Amino acid sequence: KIPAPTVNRLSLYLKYFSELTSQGVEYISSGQVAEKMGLNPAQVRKDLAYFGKFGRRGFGYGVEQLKQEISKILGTHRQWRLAVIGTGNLGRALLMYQGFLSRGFKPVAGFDVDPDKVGWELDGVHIYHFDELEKVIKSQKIDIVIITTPKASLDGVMERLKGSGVKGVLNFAGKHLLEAEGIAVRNVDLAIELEQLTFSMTNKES
Amino acid sequence: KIPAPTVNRLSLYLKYFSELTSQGVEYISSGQVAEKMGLNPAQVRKDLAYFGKFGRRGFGYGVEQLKQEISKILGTHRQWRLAVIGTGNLGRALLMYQGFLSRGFKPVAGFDVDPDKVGWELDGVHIYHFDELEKVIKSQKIDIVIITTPKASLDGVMERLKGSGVKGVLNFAGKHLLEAEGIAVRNVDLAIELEQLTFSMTNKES
Ligand SMILES: NC(=O)c1ccc[n+]([C@@H]2O[C@H](COP(=O)([O-])OP(=O)(O)OC[C@H]3O[C@@H](n4cnc5c(N)ncnc54)[C@H](O)[C@@H]3O)[C@@H](O)[C@H]2O)c1
Ligand SMILES: NC(=O)c1ccc[n+]([C@@H]2O[C@H](COP(=O)([O-])OP(=O)(O)OC[C@H]3O[C@@H](n4cnc5c(N)ncnc54)[C@H](O)[C@@H]3O)[C@@H](O)[C@H]2O)c1
Repeated sequence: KIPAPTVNRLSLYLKYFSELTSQGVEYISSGQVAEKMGLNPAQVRKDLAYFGKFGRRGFGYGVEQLKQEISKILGTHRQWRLAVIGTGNLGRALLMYQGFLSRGFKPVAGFDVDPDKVGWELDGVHIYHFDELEKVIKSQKIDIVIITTPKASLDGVMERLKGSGVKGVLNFAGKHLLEAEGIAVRNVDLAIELEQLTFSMTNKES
Repeated sequence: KIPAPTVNRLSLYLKYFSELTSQGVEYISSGQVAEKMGLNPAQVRKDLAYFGKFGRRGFGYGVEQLKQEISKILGTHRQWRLAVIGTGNLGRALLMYQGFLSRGFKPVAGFDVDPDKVGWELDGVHIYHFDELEKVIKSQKIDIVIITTPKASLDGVMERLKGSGVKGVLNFAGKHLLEAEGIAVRNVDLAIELEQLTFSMTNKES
């Protein structure tokens, strides 16, 4: 079982190794990885040992092999089909974010209740009325939903998602959700990113 | 020195303890905290020990004292003044996010180069032209800047921030920034949140 702090770092390693591949770098040492990412080299070696030893004496670790191993563990070796519920400011920014597509997360639908938004297309993604949720989740084979509605709508949205076939929810709507009936949930609160920033500003460790 | 994984959890503890205070709860045990947050009770006790023992035998930990201690460590016991550079979809969603204000992060200015956006007000926050950056950072005493411009504008924006008096940057613009001349930097990539979600969907641990 991989510990949670290591899982958090896997995404950062994957982002770095993907950059290296696009620069044509084939091998890398744990020391180089540690320096680039501001980590302790022993921690990097311990993390990489969780998914097999690819290091070659004198060469270091094979970047392509590491990338493939990490992708399998994170589940990003396949494409996931995404929908956004609540296509206001935040929802629109996420529907159009290129960083999702390059990691295999493909936005395929948006949902809203505002008549001024329903029926439009954003970057080729159609905005449906929330009433069509179950029908579109099935026809578009949607795996993951991002919720960017007001907090007051969250409970109603979650009720409709149960039994819809959706397997994961990324929740921005401001109330902490726990896992529901086989749907994995991750809650995002960007205020936490600011608190982590003020921690390094206050402790001058950055 | 507090280890990074503990610092990550401090924000989650603070959010939980703030909810408890609003519900009038005065004491809590490490077991209750562990259950609510899906952590191991020994881990919770270890984390809380980093900032002093407030547990009273038979009562548990004083919630208000814990909140104050954590806030001092994270730097959220004071108010921070925020600006957003790039007031498009993402920038506007962050300028208006109530979750910032409730933790002491007060949006006071926006900046953009688009003539259709400059001069407007969002929730009482004025959108200035980017040319006025240095002047407004000084007059509005801005501590932290959130960057939500396109990736191509990032280097130009960072050049202007050096020497402007800003102490921290939260960067969404898609290119990894390292700390620059005394400015603490934190990079946010929401694709990482999706990867962490697919990790728990793939490993059914959630
Ligand atoms: N977690 C974070 O870090 C974070 C950051 C910024 C904003 N937010 C939150 O995200 C939400 C969206 O913010 P915004 O600035 O985009 O607001 P917004 O008002 O621009 O967008 C909300 C959208 O949701 C739609 N909506 C309302 N009820 C709905 C329902 N039942 N089904 C489908 N759509 C529905 C509205 O019509 C609107 O288009 C807010 O709750 C805000 O607090 C969270
Ligand atoms: N990191 C993440 O997780 C994440 C998620 C979503 C979007 N994004 C990124 O955030 C950025 C904004 O996304 P959006 O959907 O809001 O785009 P947008 O086009 O709606 O907004 C960009 C804004 O920046 C302004 N701008 C351009 N150059 C500027 C400059 N030099 N100074 C000031 N303002 C300037 C534009 O006029 C526009 O208003 C994009 O780079 C996008 O890729 C990142």
